[in-house]
Amino acid sequence: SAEKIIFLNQKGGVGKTTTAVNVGSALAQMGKRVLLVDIDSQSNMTSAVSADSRLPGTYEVIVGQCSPRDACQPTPVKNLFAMAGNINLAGLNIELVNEESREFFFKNAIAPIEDDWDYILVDCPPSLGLVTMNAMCWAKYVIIPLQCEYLAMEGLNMLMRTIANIKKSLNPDLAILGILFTMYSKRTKLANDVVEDISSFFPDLVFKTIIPRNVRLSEAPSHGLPINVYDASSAGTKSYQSLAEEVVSRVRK
Amino acid sequence: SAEKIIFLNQKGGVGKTTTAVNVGSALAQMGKRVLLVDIDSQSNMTSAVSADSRLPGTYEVIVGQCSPRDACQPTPVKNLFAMAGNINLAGLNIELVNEESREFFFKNAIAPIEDDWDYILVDCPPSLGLVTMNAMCWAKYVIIPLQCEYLAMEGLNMLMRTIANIKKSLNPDLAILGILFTMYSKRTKLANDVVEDISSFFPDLVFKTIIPRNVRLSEAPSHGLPINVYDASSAGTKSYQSLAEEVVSRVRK
Ligand SMILES: Nc1ncnc2c1ncn2[C@@H]1O[C@H](COP(=O)(O)OP(=O)(O)OP(=O)(O)O)[C@@H](O)[C@H]1O
Ligand SMILES: Nc1ncnc2c1ncn2[C@@H]1O[C@H](COP(=O)(O)OP(=O)(O)OP(=O)(O)O)[C@@H](O)[C@H]1O
Ligand SMILES: [Mg+2]
Ligand SMILES: [Mg+2]
Repeated sequence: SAEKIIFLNQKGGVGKTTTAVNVGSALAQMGKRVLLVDIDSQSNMTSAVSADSRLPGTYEVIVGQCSPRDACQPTPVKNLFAMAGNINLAGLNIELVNEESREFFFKNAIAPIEDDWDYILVDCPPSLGLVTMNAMCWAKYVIIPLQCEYLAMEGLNMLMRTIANIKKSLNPDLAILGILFTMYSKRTKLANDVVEDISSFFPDLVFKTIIPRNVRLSEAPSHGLPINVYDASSAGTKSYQSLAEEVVSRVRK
Repeated sequence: SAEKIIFLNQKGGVGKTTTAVNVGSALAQMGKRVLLVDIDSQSNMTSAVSADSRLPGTYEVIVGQCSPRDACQPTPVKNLFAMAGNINLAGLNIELVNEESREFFFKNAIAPIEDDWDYILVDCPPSLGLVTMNAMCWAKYVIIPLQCEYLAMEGLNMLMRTIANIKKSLNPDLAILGILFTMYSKRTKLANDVVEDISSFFPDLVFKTIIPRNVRLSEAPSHGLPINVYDASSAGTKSYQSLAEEVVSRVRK
């Protein structure tokens, strides 16, 4: 059955989508069968892999209008498929709020296809609302992308508490696979301070791989391509490949 | 009565908070009486001006537990006050969903103090949910911070459509004061492409001021200070001062 990973941080713009797409593509390049699931109504992940957000996607699967199998679209990368996000996901918080088991709609809907994949990676929106709860109640592993900036640090404690609460009350299997520093620029004192502080608080959680600030990583989505296709020799490609190897070794433990 | 401005973009991490805080502080430095209102449950704006998110704030005012006057806290900057955000704002989407006039709670709650200020600036979360709707149904002006990156552009069309819809159905006074390019790095081809494209689509909306990527701007919040206090001579201070002057001249038209 698939390894189930979510990319989670309620802070905006910290690299969740960029990480989901490029870890997924690096894993696919290693020969893993990977499904990327976009659960963000802004559907950045969807366009970053040239998937079509007008076709039935994650929302339609969650509310039972489309079978999960039919919502898996191919991407430019062999072994990499995508379930599209669309604007309907924005209404889900309110649609589901009075439902029995409202946090388990995604888990139940995706169960039939979990054996078809080696990895299922879910890209979350910048919020801890009901949609993200659905992802957290399904997942086994959480990867927390963390921008090397002060404002990004503020939310980390709250995020850790939320994960602990979900683990206690709704999903005992949930575990933090790791904290990933993103958009790191080595000549910046603030970035180095952030890396040092977080590494000292959470020495076992922090990934060895640090993703550098790299303009090719921000260009790739405009071409609908993961970084390893857009620019195979870039620093962005190398670092996400190294991260994918760390992910593989951590899920095996 | 106060000029009523919101900092709006559903995309995360594009500089809404940094812009709200530093435009507010620059206006205060010009002698304007400025109230910063944090309507984001992550309360980044609150800590960026050393305000206390444990005191009654925007949530308590919205639900009528605290008078708006009592929720205005002083900041390190003369003439600059802040209404704090806190985690209770996260539940508001659901709390208000069945209320009569659910989009007008903020407008009604803040009305009593609008004559006390020259400017009221509201920092929004990265979403278009009910909390942000409350800000949009109260505001006169919208400032859209836009990161010079492809993924940030994707949401702009949807945001413009949402503003147009609100203007038509719920708040005819709503107007876009301008689009602001943030985190611009001039040697990046992508940044220049983004500025060119958006400027050609919306020539009258784009501010002349462009905020450069500037590490001092990302350090300032960790000291609880706006940029003009933290580092008065930095490029960040100069650009937000120039933006504040453009804002003053545009609201006068
Ligand atoms: N290492 C990097 N170097 C340069 N740019 C990057 C890097 N990682 C991400 N970006 C860019 O930064 C912006 C934010 O990244 P991204 O969209 O992945 O964050 P996010 O956490 O998914 O945001 P949101 O919370 O809005 O979903 C995007 O424009 C992206 O292309
Ligand atoms: N011009 C700039 N130069 C360098 N860093 C910046 C600049 N503007 C903002 N930042 C940093 O980028 C990050 C995102 O900025 P900010 O928090 O203001 O965005 P936001 O739109 O309010 O995010 P959210 O959607 O999560 O509320 C912060 O760490 C901030 O300090
Ligand atoms: Mg994203
Ligand atoms: Mg913010």
